[in-house]
Amino acid sequence: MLKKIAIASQKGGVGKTTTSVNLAASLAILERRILLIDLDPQGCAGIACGITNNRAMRGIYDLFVKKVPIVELIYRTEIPYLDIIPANIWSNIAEEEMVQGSKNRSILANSLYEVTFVYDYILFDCPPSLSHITVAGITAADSIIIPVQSEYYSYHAFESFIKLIRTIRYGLNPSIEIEGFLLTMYDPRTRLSANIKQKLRQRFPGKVFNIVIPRSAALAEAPAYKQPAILFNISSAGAQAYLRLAEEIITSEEKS
Amino acid sequence: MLKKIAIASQKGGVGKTTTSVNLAASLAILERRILLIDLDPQGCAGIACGITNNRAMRGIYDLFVKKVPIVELIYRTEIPYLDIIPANIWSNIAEEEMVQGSKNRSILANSLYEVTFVYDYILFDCPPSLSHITVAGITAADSIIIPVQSEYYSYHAFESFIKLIRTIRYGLNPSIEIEGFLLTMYDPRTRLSANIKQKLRQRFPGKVFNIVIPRSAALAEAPAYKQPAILFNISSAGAQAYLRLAEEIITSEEKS
Ligand SMILES: Nc1ncnc2c1ncn2[C@@H]1O[C@H](COP(=O)(O)OP(=O)(O)OP(=O)(O)O)[C@@H](O)[C@H]1O
Ligand SMILES: Nc1ncnc2c1ncn2[C@@H]1O[C@H](COP(=O)(O)OP(=O)(O)OP(=O)(O)O)[C@@H](O)[C@H]1O
Ligand SMILES: [Mg+2]
Ligand SMILES: [Mg+2]
Repeated sequence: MLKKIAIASQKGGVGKTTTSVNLAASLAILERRILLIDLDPQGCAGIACGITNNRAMRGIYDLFVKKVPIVELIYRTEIPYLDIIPANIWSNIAEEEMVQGSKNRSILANSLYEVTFVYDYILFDCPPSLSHITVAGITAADSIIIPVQSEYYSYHAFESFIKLIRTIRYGLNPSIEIEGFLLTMYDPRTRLSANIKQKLRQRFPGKVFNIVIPRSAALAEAPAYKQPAILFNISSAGAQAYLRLAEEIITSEEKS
Repeated sequence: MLKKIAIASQKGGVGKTTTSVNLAASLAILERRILLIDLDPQGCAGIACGITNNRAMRGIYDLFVKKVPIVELIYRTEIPYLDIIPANIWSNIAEEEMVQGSKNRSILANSLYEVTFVYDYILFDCPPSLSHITVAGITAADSIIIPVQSEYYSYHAFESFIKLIRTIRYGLNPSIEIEGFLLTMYDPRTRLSANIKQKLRQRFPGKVFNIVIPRSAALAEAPAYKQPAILFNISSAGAQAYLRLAEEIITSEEKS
C-alpha cells in the first residue's frame, strides 16, 4: 500500500533535506521501494543521493512545466530500492514557471497514479516557503513530517504553516494528516534543546516523534561525499537515528 | 550618506535573520541611525528585537499591499538608534498578496526616499527564496551581504542566486554590489568549516569578509529573550564578531 509523505516546513535550515534523504535511504535499506521527489529549487536532495547536477537531466520541472509523464523523470541511485526525481530548476525564471505550473495544485497528485504499484513510499522534499510548490507537495501527500530544529526561531515559525495545512485539508486534500513533528539537531547538553522539546510535546501531544535526531557531524559531512549518512558512516548517531525513524514509520504504517 | 544593505540567500537557515538583527544592533550601539526592515513572512527579526507579534501592528504588508507610506510603519525598539518595520504577513494568503504587490519590483525602492536623511543604514532581512519579495529587497538595496553557513549544502546553493543578482544588475538596479560573503556558524574544530572557507575565498577572491561568525550559543539563545546577542551577552564570541563586522562595514563605507 503506497504511502506518500511530504517533509515540509516554512522555516529554513531545519533539516528537511537531511530528513528526506536519510529517511528515504533508511527505508530503502529496510527493503521498501522508495521514490524521493525533490521539490526544492536548490536541488540538494539530488546531490546528497549522488545524482550530479547535470543540466541535461530531466526532473520535476518537466512535470510541472512541460507535462512530461512522471515515469520518464525517474533516476536510479546507487542504493537499491531508492529512486529519485531531481529538481532541475536552474534559475529564478524556471522557478517562476514552476510556480505558475503548480497553480494547478493537483498536478503532482494526479501524476502519481502511474507509480501507485511501483513504490511503497514516496517522499517529497519541500522548499522553505508557503509557495504553490509546497502546496502542490502537501496536496499530493497522505501525511507530513515537520522537522523542528531545537532552537527558538524554528519553534515559533509554525503559526502560518499549520494554518496552511488546515486550509489544504478543507479543500484540496481532505485526508492529509500530520505524521509527526521531528526534533532535529538536538543537543542534549543545551537548555534550549530541552526547552523546545518540552514545549513542542505540550503543544502537540501525541504528535511528536519519540525519536530525536541528534546534532551529528556525519549528517553534515555526508553530503560532501554525495552519500546519505547511512552509507557514509552507518554507526554514527545521526545515521542510527534515521534508521530508527524508518523502523518507527514502518511499524505504525504496516501495523494499521 | 544612507546605505541600504540586503541580507539575502536562497538557502534556508544560514543566519540571515541572525545577521540582520545583530548587525543592525551593533551599528546602533556604534551610534549609527538604523532601520531594519523584515521582508520575511516568518517575522523572526521583529521577535528578536523585542517587538511582540501583535496582530494589530502595522508592517511591511501595509506598504506592499495597502500602499501606506513607510514612515507610518516604523516602530522604535528598546535600543536607541534602532528602528524596525516588522513583517506583518500572517498567512499564506497575505504572503500571496505580498508577492503580487512586489511584482512592482521598485515599490520598496521608491518608498525609501522619505527616510533618506533620517537613517545612516537600512537593512533588509530577506526570506529563503528567489521570490518577488527577495527581488524587491535586492532592487532597493545598494549592496548585499550573503551569509554562508560553513556547510556543504549552503556552499553549493549559490548558482541561481548569483545569476539572479546579475539579472537585477542588468535591469532593475544597475548599481547593486555584493558587499561580501559572511561565513556563519563557523566551527574551527571541524574540517568542513575550514574546507568551505578555503573554497569560498578561492571562488570569490576579495569578496569574503575577514570576520567569521563562530557557532555561538548566545546567538541561538538570545532570541528566546527577545534581544539581540549584544544585549543578551555582549562578551560572547557571537556578539563580539557582529560588533567587529559592524566596525568593518563602517570603516569601508565611511572611508570611501
Ligand atoms: N542532525 C544534524 N546534525 C548536524 N547537522 C545537520 C543535521 N541536520 C541537518 N544538518 C545540517 O544543517 C544544514 C541544514 O540542513 P538542511 O539543508 O537539511 O535543512 P533544510 O530544512 O532542508 O534547509 P532549506 O530550508 O534550505 O531547504 C545542512 O548543512 C545540514 O547538513
Ligand atoms: N553563529 C551562530 N551560532 C549559533 N547558532 C546560530 C548562529 N547563527 C544562527 N544561529 C541559529 O541557527 C538558526 C538559523 O539561523 P537564522 O534563523 O538566523 O537563519 P535564516 O537564514 O534567517 O533562516 P531562514 O532561511 O528561515 O530565514 C537559528 O535558530 C539561529 O538562532
Ligand atoms: Mg532543503
Ligand atoms: Mg530568517
